[in-house]
Amino acid sequence: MGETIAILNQKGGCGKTTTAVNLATALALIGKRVLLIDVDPQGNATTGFGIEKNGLEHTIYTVLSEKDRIQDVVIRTNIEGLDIVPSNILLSGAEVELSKEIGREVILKNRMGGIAYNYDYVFIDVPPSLGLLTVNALVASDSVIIPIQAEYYALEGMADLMKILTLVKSRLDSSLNIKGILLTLYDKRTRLGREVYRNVKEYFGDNIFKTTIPRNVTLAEAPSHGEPCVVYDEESSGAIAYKNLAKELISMEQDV
Amino acid sequence: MGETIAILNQKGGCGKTTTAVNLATALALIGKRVLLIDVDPQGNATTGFGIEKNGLEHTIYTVLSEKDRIQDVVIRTNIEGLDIVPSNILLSGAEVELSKEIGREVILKNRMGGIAYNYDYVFIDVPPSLGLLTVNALVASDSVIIPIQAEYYALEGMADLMKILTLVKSRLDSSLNIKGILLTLYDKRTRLGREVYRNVKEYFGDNIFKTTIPRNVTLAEAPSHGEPCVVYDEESSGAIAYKNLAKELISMEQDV
Ligand SMILES: Nc1ncnc2c1ncn2[C@@H]1O[C@H](COP(=O)(O)OP(=O)(O)OP(=O)(O)O)[C@@H](O)[C@H]1O
Ligand SMILES: Nc1ncnc2c1ncn2[C@@H]1O[C@H](COP(=O)(O)OP(=O)(O)OP(=O)(O)O)[C@@H](O)[C@H]1O
Ligand SMILES: [Mg+2]
Ligand SMILES: [Mg+2]
Repeated sequence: MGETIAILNQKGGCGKTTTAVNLATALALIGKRVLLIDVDPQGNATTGFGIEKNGLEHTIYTVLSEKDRIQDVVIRTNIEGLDIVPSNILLSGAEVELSKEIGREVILKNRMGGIAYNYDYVFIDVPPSLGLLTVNALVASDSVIIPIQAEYYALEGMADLMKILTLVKSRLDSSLNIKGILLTLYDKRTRLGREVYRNVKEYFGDNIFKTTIPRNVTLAEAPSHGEPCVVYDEESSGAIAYKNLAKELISMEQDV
Repeated sequence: MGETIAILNQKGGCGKTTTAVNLATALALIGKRVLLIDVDPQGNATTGFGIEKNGLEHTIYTVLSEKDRIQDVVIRTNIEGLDIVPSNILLSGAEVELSKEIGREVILKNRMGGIAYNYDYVFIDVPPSLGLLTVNALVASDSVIIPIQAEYYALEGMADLMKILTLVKSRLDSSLNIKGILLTLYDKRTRLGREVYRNVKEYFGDNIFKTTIPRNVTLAEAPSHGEPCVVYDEESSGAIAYKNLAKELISMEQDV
């Protein structure tokens, strides 16, 4: 059964979607079967593969509201071995609608059923919040990757994030663990970047990926071409970094 | 009566807080009386002034939940003429609690009372979402400034953002208007930056501020020193840009 990994950080714009899209793609390119579930009403992960999300009738929203089974909503991306459950703005009603439901935090887990048996990895891209959609993603996941932008405000949110993880584990009887911390938009030449790195190291110890993601404009351009950067420009520093991250992730499985 | 301006964009990390903090400060330095209301549970605007937010008992949350009056929660910042209503993680319970209330979208407006009479400008920093806290900020505001990071994903969110503005105006009888679009993290040397600028210009026409905000690491460093960048390093390109924006904003008032 594939491991389900949520890409988590309530801080905006720290590279969750860019990580979900490029890490999922890099793993598929090495031959892994990968599913990416877009649980953000912004639908940026969906767009990152050139999928026109606005007219879609069958999305993560119709799965959560029990109009569709998840397997009927899965779309093949143009990357061999990589599937996606798409999202769009229809999902933004979900938090309020779901909040009245019994078992409102386990809805995604239940609707996923056994889908992880069809894949080596399932990634979940979440919105910049610690609200109900994010909690659903955490309950449905085995582990989390936490992208941290190497800047000051990124550090601030860490304590709140850790509190939510602890609450999900203790109250909802989950064995959720941190797969790793990923330094993103990391420029080791700046004092700010190095200082944040040091702070993160103190806070999380060895749980930091050796791979760090540099700022590389190609990562930001690729969505406008409808392709993940690791495919659009495989020689770019951003593509190389995410391919290294994929290898590092796979090597962690083998130690287990 | 001062104008109340929300800094709005559901896309994460596009510079809402950095704009709220530095624009408010630049106006105070020119002699305006300014209030900044932090309506984000992340509390980044509060931290941007070196305020220790975690222990605070009197915050925007206690105002919205009617435990405190807003005037009793206002704190002087270390900038002459600039006050703040602080926020912290306690606010993250608010969206769910408030969602059950009658008049749940007008709570902030009601709790602000006549406070705008004490200031020339009131700014509201909002979270990266189009949820209830953001809607409250919009209902309480006269206008919005929309920071747009000059990258592809920023364009995607525009249609959804405009839809929410239209709904707030029509259903909640508001005269909310767009003060201006602010290009942030803008590097005109990159093709991506120029392309996004062109797209934004097509979409919004002349409603774009002439001032644009460049990427400047000092803007990201300043919070770690507990000061807005326009005070911490007034010669930096980031400080100069926000001071120009303040002048541009004031010149717009005089045309009215
Ligand atoms: N390493 C990088 N180099 C250059 N640009 C990047 C990098 N990582 C992300 N970006 C760009 O920065 C912006 C924010 O990234 P992204 O959307 O992946 O973050 P996010 O955490 O998913 O944001 P949100 O909180 O809104 O979901 C996007 O325009 C993206 O293309
Ligand atoms: N012009 C700039 N140059 C360099 N860094 C910047 C600039 N503007 C913002 N930053 C940095 O980028 C990150 C995101 O900015 P900021 O927190 O202001 O965005 P935001 O829209 O308020 O994010 P959120 O959606 O999480 O509320 C922060 O680390 C900030 O210090
Ligand atoms: Mg995202
Ligand atoms: Mg902010």
